[in-house]
Amino acid sequence: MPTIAVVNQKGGSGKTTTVINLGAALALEGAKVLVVDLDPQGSASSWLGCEETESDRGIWDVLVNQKSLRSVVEPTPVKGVELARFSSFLVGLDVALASQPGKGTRLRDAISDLTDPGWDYILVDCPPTLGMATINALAAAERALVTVEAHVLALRGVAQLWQTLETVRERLNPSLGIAGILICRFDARTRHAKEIRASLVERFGNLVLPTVIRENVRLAECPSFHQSIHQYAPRCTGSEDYRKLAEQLAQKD
Amino acid sequence: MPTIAVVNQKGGSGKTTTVINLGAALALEGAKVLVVDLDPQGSASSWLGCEETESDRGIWDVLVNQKSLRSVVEPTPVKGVELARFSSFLVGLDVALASQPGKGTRLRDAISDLTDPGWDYILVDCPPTLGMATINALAAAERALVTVEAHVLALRGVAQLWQTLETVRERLNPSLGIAGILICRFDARTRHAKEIRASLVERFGNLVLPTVIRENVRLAECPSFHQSIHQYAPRCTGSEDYRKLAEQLAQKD
Ligand SMILES: Nc1ncnc2c1ncn2[C@@H]1O[C@H](COP(=O)(O)OP(=O)(O)OP(=O)(O)O)[C@@H](O)[C@H]1O
Ligand SMILES: Nc1ncnc2c1ncn2[C@@H]1O[C@H](COP(=O)(O)OP(=O)(O)OP(=O)(O)O)[C@@H](O)[C@H]1O
Ligand SMILES: [Mg+2]
Ligand SMILES: [Mg+2]
Repeated sequence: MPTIAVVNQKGGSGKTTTVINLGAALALEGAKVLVVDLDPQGSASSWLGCEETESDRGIWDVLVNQKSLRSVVEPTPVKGVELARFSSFLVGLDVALASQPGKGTRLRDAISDLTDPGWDYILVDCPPTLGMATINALAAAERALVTVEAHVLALRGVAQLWQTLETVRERLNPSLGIAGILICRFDARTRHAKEIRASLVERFGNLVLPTVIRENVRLAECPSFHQSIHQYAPRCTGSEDYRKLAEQLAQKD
Repeated sequence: MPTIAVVNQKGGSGKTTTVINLGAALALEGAKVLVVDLDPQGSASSWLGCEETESDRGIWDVLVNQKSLRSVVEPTPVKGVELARFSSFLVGLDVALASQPGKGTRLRDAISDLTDPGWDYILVDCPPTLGMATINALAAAERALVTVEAHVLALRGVAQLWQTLETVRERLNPSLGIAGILICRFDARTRHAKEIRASLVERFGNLVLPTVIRENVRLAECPSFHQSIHQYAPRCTGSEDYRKLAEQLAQKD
């Protein structure tokens, strides 16, 4: 069951927008998708209409108290997509796990403990840091999908991330692959975006996915309606781009 | 000596772009500005051409080993602006400070220890988290400047941040004020941006600064040249907006 970690410690690179809309596009093709929200901001959870409750701590209990993953999964308004909800407690995850055994593989253990998973894909939305949430996601993943905005400030993050991927491969997950580098919020009208895309291709070759996600305000609007882009505006470029991406990633499986 | 913490745990909200270009605009008016880079990504440091070195850990040594602030300050290519450089070690700051006394006020102590500071402003660039780096910045600041992109996904972060500001005010810094909510990457062509701005004004009133920073690709280009927007493209809207912001914030002092 392919688990994809959507990562980049650079903030605002398009991680949450990709998890929700790629997940929904895979579901349109008939796949069953689980979204795991590891971000203390809870953008993915709130997009899917699932706010935190007083009593249960969602994915936090799975990582810190080794509760079963299935016990925190809930349905969402996006057909074919289920969610393991965030908790604002995740802001203290690094300290909570600091002296715990197996702190880097809690999510992987929870996934492998599932007797009959029932999902075709697990997409993990990561926070904009390289702390224990992102480490757990990378240790559990078959592949990392790196989202990047085509701006020079974003290039630095990709180089730093590569070192982290290498470290996780050496210590926790030797088979961690790369699904690709996904350029988000691409504005083809600007020379700058084209130059940055060219320098990513020069440096990372065909790891840079041929599909880019174009800047499209519909993608910024749809979270308020707790819908994926395919429900909200199925004929816009945002929907087209994420459906193309889903086709591409599904082929690689 | 006014210290302003530029904060928002939502990634990509415009924190680094604001610290560098606001700082440079204040310097154009004759002020001496210190930029403190608390982000393990080091975007502000790399923008200013100051990469980390093998031997010294920049601001990390100030927060964790209580080294003097002045000992880590270096010049930058932007006239009137000096820098306390980041360190990639900052990624582990929460764990490093977890059991240390006064962990929330290390930066404030370092600033108050300065005999003759010599700066008119200290601008602190925060990472996209609500961990110990942001707590230290808020505990040291007279005012918090909250950067926001005018997208619905960003609204949630502002509400969460407000709770953190309240907690810091109660426990660490009773006089923490708000410099304002600064809308960044504003694209007036979209209805969505106008709607989000209106809902921010409805909720936060005149805390929303009248100056907005318009989307302008020049702002995304200038980091590659280690220049502020005022050096790179002094007649573009990005430079105009940040100079207007500087005038506005300087008046409030
Ligand atoms: N292709 C796109 N076109 C227009 N807006 C987009 C696009 N992709 C993302 N956005 C918007 O850009 C902002 C950043 O995207 P998003 O929040 O998904 O990034 P992120 O990497 O998850 O951020 P964080 O680091 O805070 O978790 C959001 O306001 C989102 O609505
Ligand atoms: N007004 C603007 N017009 C165009 N691009 C902008 C503008 N402000 C910021 N950007 C670009 O948007 C991206 C996010 O901005 P920036 O990195 O300053 O935000 P941040 O809050 O510091 O991000 P992080 O959460 O990763 O620290 C960057 O690629 C930057 O170049
Ligand atoms: Mg996100
Ligand atoms: Mg930044």
